[in-house]
Amino acid sequence: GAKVMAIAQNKGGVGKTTTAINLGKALNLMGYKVLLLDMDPQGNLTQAFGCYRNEIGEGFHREGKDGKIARTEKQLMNAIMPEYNDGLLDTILPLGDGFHISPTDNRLDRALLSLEGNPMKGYKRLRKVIEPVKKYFDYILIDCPPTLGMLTSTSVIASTSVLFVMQPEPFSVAGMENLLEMIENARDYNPDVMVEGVLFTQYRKTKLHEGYTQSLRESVGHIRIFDTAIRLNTDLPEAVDSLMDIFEYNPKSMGAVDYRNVAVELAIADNKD
Amino acid sequence: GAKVMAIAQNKGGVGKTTTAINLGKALNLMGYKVLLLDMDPQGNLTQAFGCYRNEIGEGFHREGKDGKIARTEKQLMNAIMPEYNDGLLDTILPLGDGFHISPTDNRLDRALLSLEGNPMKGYKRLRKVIEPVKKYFDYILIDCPPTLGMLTSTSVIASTSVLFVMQPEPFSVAGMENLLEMIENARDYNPDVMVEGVLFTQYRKTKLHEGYTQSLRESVGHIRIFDTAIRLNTDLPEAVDSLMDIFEYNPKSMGAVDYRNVAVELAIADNKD
Ligand SMILES: Nc1ncnc2c1ncn2[C@@H]1O[C@H](COP(=O)(O)OP(=O)(O)OP(=O)(O)O)[C@@H](O)[C@H]1O
Ligand SMILES: Nc1ncnc2c1ncn2[C@@H]1O[C@H](COP(=O)(O)OP(=O)(O)OP(=O)(O)O)[C@@H](O)[C@H]1O
Ligand SMILES: [Mg+2]
Ligand SMILES: [Mg+2]
Repeated sequence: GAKVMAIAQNKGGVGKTTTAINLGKALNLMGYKVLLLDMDPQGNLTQAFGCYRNEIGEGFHREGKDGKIARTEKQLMNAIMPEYNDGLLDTILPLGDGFHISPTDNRLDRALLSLEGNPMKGYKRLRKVIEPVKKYFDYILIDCPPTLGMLTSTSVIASTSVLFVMQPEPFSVAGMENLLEMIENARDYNPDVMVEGVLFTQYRKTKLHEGYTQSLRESVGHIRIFDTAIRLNTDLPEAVDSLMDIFEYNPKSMGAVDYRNVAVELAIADNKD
Repeated sequence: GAKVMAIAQNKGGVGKTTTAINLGKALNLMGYKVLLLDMDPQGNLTQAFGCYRNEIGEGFHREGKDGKIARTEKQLMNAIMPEYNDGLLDTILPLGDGFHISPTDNRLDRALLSLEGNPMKGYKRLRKVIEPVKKYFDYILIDCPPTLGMLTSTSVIASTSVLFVMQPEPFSVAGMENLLEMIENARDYNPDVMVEGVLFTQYRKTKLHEGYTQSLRESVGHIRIFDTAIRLNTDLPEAVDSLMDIFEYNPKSMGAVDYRNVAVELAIADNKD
């Protein structure tokens, strides 16, 4: 079954969504079957792939390269509502060969309220919903919102590991402690959840960034830090603006090179051939 | 009394906290009395000014330039708890002459739960708490978290106006619609709340950024867009790393020039002499 990885960090704007888009695509280009889950009510991951809300109802639609429009009647919010039993597959749109997404919009806040209504069940809800579809994929990546509330908690509890995306700057580094504490608490519901490691993003060769990456590499011995740092690269937001992943937009860009290297590091560590 | 301004945006990492720090300081350097409220459980604004939690209890302490340590026994979370009646002044630490902060840490999440417990009261709570102290200040700036939940709602309802901090990139621009909708809903409790305007941050002279700033200037006729854009400037995170505002860290930097210009634009619009 799939490896499930939550992409998380309490600090906003560090590059969680950009990582879900491009690490997801890089793994897919290596031949893995990848599912992306948009667990952020902002719905940025959904927007980036050109998934649009249907005029009526709660589903989404997306035009493929071939001009054909794929459509769902439900979204991720529906699947995680406590009383919904039709499963996750109803919410999934194709992004390419072996590459899918379960899209979201701000109606996810409704599911948040009902999960918070019964926290014991809420914490385990996403794990329960993901279980039946794990066999169809190699990787399931979960894009988390910039909070440590129920949406991130239920995502971490559903995961095999948590990827810390981090800008090498004071506010983002300070956020790490809160996330580690939250993962510790999540172990009550998912004792096996691991920290995948720290991925530095929006990296620039300044004394500040070199200072933080250096000191973190020395101080968190027990946590893996990816060798690859994602450099600041304007091709990345430009790709989003063009409704493309970085490999479609500019395969020779620093962003494409960096995300491909991260995917290779990840796959090697997972010992997938 | 004071003009109260919420610094808000659902999108994470756009520069809300950086704006609270440096716009606050710039206004203070112009001679205005400024109070900063940290309404984000991450507590980045509190960290940036070197305010530390007391070993015991819920207050904070901070060492001034003169080496003297100022101390409080309560924090903002206490003041906004529904049953607390001692007021905001107990939570306030001095940052300089006519410059103060009400600090926060992740215990603010406790207040969030109790405000959500009774939303009708919760929405009006911060407005009620701020009212008695408005007479001591010219500006009260509220740093909001990257969500549109109760903490941002109660802040907007307590405010004279809302400053939209925005990175000229797809995800941030998309967040504007949600914020406008939330402000519309907040008018049920505060009919006079205005949109102060849009402040572009982390601006770089790329075709993407020029495209977004240009198209926004043309499309949102009814909303003011500040003439000044805050340019991407590594002095800003470096100042945070040195526990300084940008004027202390490097008064000749682009960050200092830009934030000073925004303060002037704001004060002129407010017709304060
Ligand atoms: N390596 C990079 N180089 C340049 N720009 C980047 C990079 N990574 C992300 N960005 C841009 O920075 C902004 C923040 O990134 P992103 O939205 O992916 O972060 P996030 O952590 O998902 O934010 P949120 O906390 O709001 O969910 C976006 O506009 C994105 O396009
Ligand atoms: N103009 C700028 N130039 C360079 N770096 C900046 C600029 N503005 C902010 N930053 C840096 O970008 C990061 C995000 O800024 P900041 O934390 O102020 O945003 P925020 O909107 O408050 O984030 P959150 O949504 O997490 O509250 C920080 O590391 C900050 O130091
Ligand atoms: Mg995101
Ligand atoms: Mg902030």
